[in-house]
Parts: sequence; structure tokens; C-alpha cells
Amino acid sequence: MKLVISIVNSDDARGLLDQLIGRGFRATVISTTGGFLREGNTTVFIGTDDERVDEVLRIIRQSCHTRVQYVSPLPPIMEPGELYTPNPIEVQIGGATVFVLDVERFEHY
Amino acid sequence: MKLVISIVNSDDARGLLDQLIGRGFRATVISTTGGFLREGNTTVFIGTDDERVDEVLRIIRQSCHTRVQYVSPLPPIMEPGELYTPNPIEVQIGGATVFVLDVERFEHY
Amino acid sequence: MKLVISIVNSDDARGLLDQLIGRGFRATVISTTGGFLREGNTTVFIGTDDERVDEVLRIIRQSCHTRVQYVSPLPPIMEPGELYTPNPIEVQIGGATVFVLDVERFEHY
Ligand SMILES: Nc1ncnc2c1ncn2[C@@H]1O[C@@H]2COP(=O)(O)O[C@H]3[C@@H](O)[C@H](n4cnc5c(N)ncnc54)O[C@@H]3COP(=O)(O)O[C@H]2[C@H]1O
Ligand SMILES: Nc1ncnc2c1ncn2[C@@H]1O[C@@H]2COP(=O)(O)O[C@H]3[C@@H](O)[C@H](n4cnc5c(N)ncnc54)O[C@@H]3COP(=O)(O)O[C@H]2[C@H]1O
Ligand SMILES: Nc1ncnc2c1ncn2[C@@H]1O[C@@H]2COP(=O)(O)O[C@H]3[C@@H](O)[C@H](n4cnc5c(N)ncnc54)O[C@@H]3COP(=O)(O)O[C@H]2[C@H]1O
Repeated sequence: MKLVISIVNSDDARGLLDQLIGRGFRATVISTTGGFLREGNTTVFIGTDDERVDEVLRIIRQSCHTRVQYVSPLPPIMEPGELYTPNPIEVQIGGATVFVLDVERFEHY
Repeated sequence: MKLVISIVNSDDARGLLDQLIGRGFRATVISTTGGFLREGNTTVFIGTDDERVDEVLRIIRQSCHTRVQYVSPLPPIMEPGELYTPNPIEVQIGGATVFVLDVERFEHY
Repeated sequence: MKLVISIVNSDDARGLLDQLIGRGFRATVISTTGGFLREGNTTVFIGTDDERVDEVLRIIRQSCHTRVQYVSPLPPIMEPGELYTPNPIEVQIGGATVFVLDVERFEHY
């Protein structure tokens, strides 16, 4: 048994879940926040048999789309009178970041 | 050290926590959502010594009760004038779904 | 690859994230609740290379400060006319509780 933990863009979460559930996978969904952009995203936990992990990863890869987002960096601490003109930086947001962890024991009561 | 991750019905969470805390276990609680029913449930993280895992599992099994829930499937996309009469489906919701993961290193600062 | 799961006081979360992000670490943040105090706290997931785990732990230890909190125990069930004068108990809240888990497979799509 493996636990697949996937952090995805919230816009992709619904489509991802439809695909996973449609193929009989079970999933638990958490509303999370990205440490860098401080924006909401979605973390999905999928516990599945070892032999179905590749299929879960394929579904995630196909359901989640990389995108570019523009971010204004936070202004630095400034002296009075100083001007600050931020240059937006381009950040590539991955379709998904996925961790596969081994499950030592699985119980369903 | 093991990390026990248990997904339970939110109605059972308070009783489960009372039992765990009463026996000296520590727990962290997350409000989560089921991928299938899209309803709120509760995920509990319990880090504990290897020798206390069986006790944690017993407490979870005893605190969480299977139940049957009736779900109306989502209506399909329909043409104008079509009628849709959903037949509720019976879904058995487990008392708990539990993953036990090995913890390589534990620190408490 | 390791997954560092750190439960910290919400007051320390912002400073912790600034330190982690400033050094190029990636993090995902979850609003969680302590099982004992039933108060909000913050859980941070940091996936990182094996060789950078010590640095992550050092950052967590330095960013998170132990503190003492006073808690009024819940009143017991009482007979009419009984008086209850709670003695606040002192609870030491750790700077951080950290679990390091092995990641069998990591993918970034
Ligand atoms: N310290 C840093 N310095 C410079 N750029 C940084 C950075 N941290 C993140 N970024 C960039 O900003 C994007 C959004 O990161 P955020 O932390 O908001 O949101 C992240 C985070 O919530 C999660 N994530 C990614 N890698 C992670 C990891 N190793 N551990 C925990 N969470 C991770 O997935 C979301 C998307 O990450 P992704 O890598 O695709 O995309 C990242 C990356 O392109
Ligand atoms: N392997 C796993 N990985 C991650 N999380 C897991 C999991 N197994 C269970 N869970 C979590 O536990 C909740 C209860 O699952 P249970 O299997 O008892 O009860 C399930 C099951 O009887 C049924 N179900 C779930 N997924 C299904 C699917 N793909 N096809 C058919 N029935 C499904 O609906 C009930 C409620 O499911 P829901 O997703 O709303 O809520 C699930 C989900 O949040
Ligand atoms: N092994 C573990 N597994 C999962 N999560 C863990 C954990 N150890 C700590 N945590 C998380 O970290 C928070 C702070 O725990 P700490 O042990 O520093 O500080 C704790 C500890 O001093 C005390 N405490 C917790 N559980 C207790 C219990 N069963 N009996 C007596 N004191 C307890 O109350 C403080 C606040 O606890 P709270 O549960 O509200 O919040 C906890 C919990 O959310």
C-alpha cells in the first residue's frame, strides 16, 4: 500500500478528483496554502495498492496543467521618500508536486 | 516512531480525540473533504511509539462507527424537456480509514 | 527525498516560512487544530533532499519558540448546588513537533 500526496492547483482539483473517483480510487482532499505565493491550493491524499500507483500518477499528470503566474515581489523596508517600482516576476507553477510514501499498515474499520 | 493518519467521520472525531488524549496520546486534527461524497470529514494525525500503535488502532476502531448514507447521484447533462428522477444510492461509510507510516526521525523542539 | 511534517504555533508560522522560502525550500501549509487544547495551529509540509533535512530542522528549531500557556481544565459533570473552582494548569507548548518521513518516489509535473 502506498500513500500518494499530491499538491495541485485548486483549479485542477475538481477534474483530478472526477478522474480518480471514476476509476475507483479513494481520495481525501485538504485545502492548503503555498508557502511561497501564500495562495490557496489543494492537497489530495490517495491511498492505493502498490500496483496502481503508476495509474494514479498518470491521472495526476494528465489532469494538472503547468501555468505561468506573475507575482509582485513584496516591497522592501524603505526610507521615507524612497520610491519602489516592483517588477513582476514570472513564476512557473507546476501542474502537481507528488510524494509517494510507503504505508506500513493499512486498516479500514 | 510511527505516524498514524486516520480519516474519520466528523461526528466521531470528538469522541475519538477524548479517548486518545485521555490515554496520553498527542494528535493533530485537519478538516478534510471526502473525494467521493465531497462532504467534510476529519483527518487525525497521531505520532506515537511503535509499541503503542496497536492501542491507537483499537481506540480508533472502537470510537468510529460504520454507517450507511444515501446519496443522490449528480444528474447527467440533459436536453431541455428531459426528466430526471434520481435513485438514491446506498454508500457504506467506514468508521475509519487508517494509514500507519514509518517515521525515520522525530524531533520535538 | 524526505517529507518533513512540522506542527508549529501559528504565531511562529510566518517567520518559519520566510526563513524556509528565503533559502529556496518549498513548503505547503495547512491550518490544523491541536487535539488537546483544541486551538488552531499550523502544519507545514516540506519535501526536500536527504542532505538538506538537517538544515530544515535547524530552521524550524530556530524559528519556533517554546512557550507556556495556561489552560482551565473542563469542568466535571456536577450536581446542582455544587461549586467548581478550576485551577488553571500550566501547559508547555513546544516550539515544534517534527516528523521526517522517507519519500519513495517524488514527481513534479
Ligand atoms: N523558495 C522558493 N524560491 C523560489 N521559487 C519558489 C520557492 N518556493 C516555491 N517557488 C515557486 O513558486 C511556485 C509556487 O509555490 P508555492 O509554495 O506557493 O506552492 C507550492 C507548494 O504549495 C507545493 N510544493 C511544491 N514543492 C513542494 C515541496 N518540495 N514541499 C512541499 N510543498 C511543495 O506545490 C506548490 C506549487 O509548487 P511549484 O514548485 O510547482 O511552483 C512554485 C515554484 O515555481
Ligand atoms: N484509500 C483512501 N485514500 C484516501 N482517502 C480515503 C481512502 N479510503 C477512504 N478515504 C477517505 O475516507 C472516507 C470514507 O471512506 P470509506 O471507504 O469508508 O467510504 C467511501 C466508500 O464507501 C465510497 N467511495 C469512495 N470512493 C469511491 C469510489 N471511487 N467509487 C465508489 N465508491 C466510493 O464512498 C464513501 C465515502 O467516500 P469519500 O471519498 O467521500 O470519503 C472517504 C475518504 O475521504
Ligand atoms: N505525537 C504527536 N502527534 C500528532 N500531533 C502532535 C504530536 N505531538 C504534538 N503534536 C501537535 O503539536 C501541538 C503541540 O504539542 P506539544 O507537545 O508541544 O504541547 C502539547 C503538550 O504539552 C500538551 N498535551 C498534548 N496532548 C496531551 C495529552 N494527551 N496529555 C497531556 N498533555 C498533552 O498540550 C500541548 C498542546 O497540545 P495540542 O494537542 O493542543 O497541540 C499539539 C498537537 O497539535
